Amino acid sequence: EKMLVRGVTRDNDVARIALCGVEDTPGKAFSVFRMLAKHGISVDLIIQSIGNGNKKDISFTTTEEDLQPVLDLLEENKDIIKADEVKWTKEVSKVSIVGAGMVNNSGVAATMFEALYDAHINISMIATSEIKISVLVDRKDAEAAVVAIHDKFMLK
Amino acid sequence: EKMLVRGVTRDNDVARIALCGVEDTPGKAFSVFRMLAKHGISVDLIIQSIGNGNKKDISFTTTEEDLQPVLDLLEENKDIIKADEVKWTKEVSKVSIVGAGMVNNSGVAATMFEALYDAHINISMIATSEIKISVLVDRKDAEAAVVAIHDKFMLK
Ligand SMILES: C[C@@H](O)[C@H](N)C(=O)O
Ligand SMILES: C[C@@H](O)[C@H](N)C(=O)O
Repeated sequence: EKMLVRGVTRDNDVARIALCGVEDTPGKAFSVFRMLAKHGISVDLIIQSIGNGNKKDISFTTTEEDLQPVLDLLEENKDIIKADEVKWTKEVSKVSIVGAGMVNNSGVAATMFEALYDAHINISMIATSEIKISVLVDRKDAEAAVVAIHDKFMLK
Repeated sequence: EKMLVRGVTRDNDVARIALCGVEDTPGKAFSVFRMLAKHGISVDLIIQSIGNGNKKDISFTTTEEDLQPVLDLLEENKDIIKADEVKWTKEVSKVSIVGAGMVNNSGVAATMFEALYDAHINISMIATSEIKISVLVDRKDAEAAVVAIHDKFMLK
């Protein structure tokens, strides 16, 4: 079955912020992104997973330049957002595979993750759409990640 | 600033599986998706967020029909995958907004989340790409979610 993966991309200008322990009730996600939008902060990935108990973690990525402004805003607005903890890092890169025929193809994801495993690279976060699988890895591993995935899929 | 949101889509044929407490070391994500690929299981969203301690939660969605096969596979392979817990639900729908100019636009996300908040709909999960913001909501809220978002963005 043909894997229609077209390319691997890497973005080093990434900071990842996680709001840990946000109350899982309507309006919390809105409050976070309204705050960011109001201050002209662009976001790339937004990831919210299963969470724990009646709380969720909302993670998102910005440019490195926006990290400090975001942290300042979160501090100013902490009584609105009420996260238990804010975790953040700049030592992260986004590596993505882009394709057309990847729709619902767990084999493509498995192959991408195998490439990273073979290169001993840990996957910090994952987010997918039909045409793109993105992972966050440590910045120091980003170059090797691209090479490994490129070789695995035998991209020209 | 023009929000180039083109449409709202809804998918009711969704089951969500979460592998909670997977060891955060290289190869774990690979083992999960290799297992699924080997058995011809398609996945739509894959979401892995910040996790807790040295463990991560890996969530993914499949069709409702594939839920039981996936749970059976996870049970058979639990010594390989070693998640602390498997959580799952069928009572979930994926609602997405699709657009062209949404790249990095936190305002678009804020507006989508505002629509859901106004309709008192809780957002269970979030995953984004440049052209798509997807959320999981309770199945019972899916219809209302589409209407609310459609009206908010004044889509024709
Ligand atoms: C945690 C957050 O996503 C919340 N469930 C909301 O709907 O806004
Ligand atoms: C948790 C899982 O993603 C692990 N970090 C891996 O690289 O496979």
